[in-house]
Amino acid sequence: MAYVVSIMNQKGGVGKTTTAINLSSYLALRNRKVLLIDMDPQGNATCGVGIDPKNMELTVYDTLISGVNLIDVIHPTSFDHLHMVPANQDLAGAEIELISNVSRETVLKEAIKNYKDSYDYVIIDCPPSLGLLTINSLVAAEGIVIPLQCEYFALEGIGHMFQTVELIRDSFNPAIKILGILYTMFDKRTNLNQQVVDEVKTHFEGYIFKTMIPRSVRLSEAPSHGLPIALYSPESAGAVAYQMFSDEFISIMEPI
Amino acid sequence: MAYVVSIMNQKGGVGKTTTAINLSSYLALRNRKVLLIDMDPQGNATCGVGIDPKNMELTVYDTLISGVNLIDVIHPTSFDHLHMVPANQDLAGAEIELISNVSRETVLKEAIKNYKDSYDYVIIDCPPSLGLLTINSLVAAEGIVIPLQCEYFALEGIGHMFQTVELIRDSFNPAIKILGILYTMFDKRTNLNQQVVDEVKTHFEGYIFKTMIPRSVRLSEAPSHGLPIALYSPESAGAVAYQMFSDEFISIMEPI
Ligand SMILES: Nc1ncnc2c1ncn2[C@@H]1O[C@H](COP(=O)(O)OP(=O)(O)OP(=O)(O)O)[C@@H](O)[C@H]1O
Ligand SMILES: Nc1ncnc2c1ncn2[C@@H]1O[C@H](COP(=O)(O)OP(=O)(O)OP(=O)(O)O)[C@@H](O)[C@H]1O
Ligand SMILES: [Mg+2]
Ligand SMILES: [Mg+2]
Repeated sequence: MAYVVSIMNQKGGVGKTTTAINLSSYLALRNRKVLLIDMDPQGNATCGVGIDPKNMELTVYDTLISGVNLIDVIHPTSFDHLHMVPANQDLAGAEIELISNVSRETVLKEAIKNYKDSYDYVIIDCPPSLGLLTINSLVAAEGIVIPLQCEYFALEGIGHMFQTVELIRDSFNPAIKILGILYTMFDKRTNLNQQVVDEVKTHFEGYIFKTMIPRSVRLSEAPSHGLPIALYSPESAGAVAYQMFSDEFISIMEPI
Repeated sequence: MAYVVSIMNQKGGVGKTTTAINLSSYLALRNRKVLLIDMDPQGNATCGVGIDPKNMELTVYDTLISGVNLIDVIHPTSFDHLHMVPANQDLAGAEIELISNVSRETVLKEAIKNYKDSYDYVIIDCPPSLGLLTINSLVAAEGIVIPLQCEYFALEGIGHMFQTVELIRDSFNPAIKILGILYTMFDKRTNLNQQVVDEVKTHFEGYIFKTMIPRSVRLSEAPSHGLPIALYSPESAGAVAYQMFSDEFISIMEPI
């Protein structure tokens, strides 16, 4: 039975998509069966694994709005154990169209329900907002990973995200749990980065992954080749860090 | 009569808020009267000029949803000629609440209408999405500045943004114009950055500002002090670049 994880942060550009793609691909390399769902109209996770969002006949939009079966929108990727549900800009209209749906918060959860037996993990990449697409992802999830760029604006928003998760837990999904905060684009030469890390530690001790993802140019180059870092530059600092993170993730999810 | 500019990009973390704050403050230093409107529920532009979003009684939300007069939500800042309309997380609910409003796309435009005579420029900071908050900002605007991080995912989204502006021009706002694409966080040592710049030039020649904003740590430190770069570190590379950008902006807006 798959464990569903949402990669979310209202702040933009903090490494949500990069984390979703690379966690998924290292889990697949460790023989876990993974379904990656792109819930962002930008379709970055989709093109980051080499699928062209513009060419898609059916995407997650069709599942959410027209009730198309999830199995009909699942695509294989360059990894054996990694399947993908793509997104494209059609999804931007879904937030407005979902409003009038009585069960507007649980549509994704219902769509995934029958397929949890075919995977070990479902990873959901969220857009940078707290609208209905992100709400759907949180209601469908059991665990949440919060990528955090170690900068001031990103720090400001964490408290509010914890409150939002609290609200979701109380009204829709009692099982939801924050697995942790993952520091991304960390540059140890920058004072600000270290100050933010210290600040987060004082307020959110116990919610922080041990692995820190360094700033690594290879990570930002990989998507232009449609490849996860594991295939694009497996020896780079970014690849090593995401490999460590997926091992840490497995040790938490699958304690021996 | 104020000229209204929206700083927008669906992609997250590309420097929209940093551009909105620093363009506004250098225009104010050049004695233009500026109103900065924060249309992002994160409230980053608000705290970036030293106002605490959590302490606000009235914000842009109250203007959009409860019809509170704009004059009652305008706050002074540390600059003589810079006023601010703050935002906080209440705004996240506005997208859903605006849906049932017959004139849901023009609410901001109507709210600004009576105050355009008191300012030379109105600068609007948009959230990282194409939802109703951004649509309202585009309908209210005459010009658009698109900050662009020189990375692959940011590049992917530009075409779609031009299409969105086209749609707004055809249905709501015939006067709207893309003033230009502003390269942000540019690092000339990174091949990817240069590749993206070359790619943008081939497709969007004529829409690109001459000024490029370099990656500069001082720019990311300034918000934690609640100060625009002009007050935090006026000699830094980031400050010099935003000063040049505001001069380029003035030369376009106010040709001699
Ligand atoms: N550790 C890293 N080192 C260097 N660059 C990175 C790193 N992680 C991500 N990037 C780059 O930074 C940019 C932002 O990352 P990404 O798109 O994954 O963030 P996001 O949170 O998904 O953004 P959005 O809010 O728009 O969905 C991308 O261009 C990405 O390639
Ligand atoms: N030129 C620059 N050099 C270094 N850091 C920068 C630069 N411009 C912005 N930053 C930092 O990068 C991060 C993203 O910038 P900013 O928040 O302005 O982007 P945004 O597009 O407004 O993000 P969002 O999509 O969340 O609204 C911030 O932490 C900011 O301080
Ligand atoms: Mg993303
Ligand atoms: Mg912003």
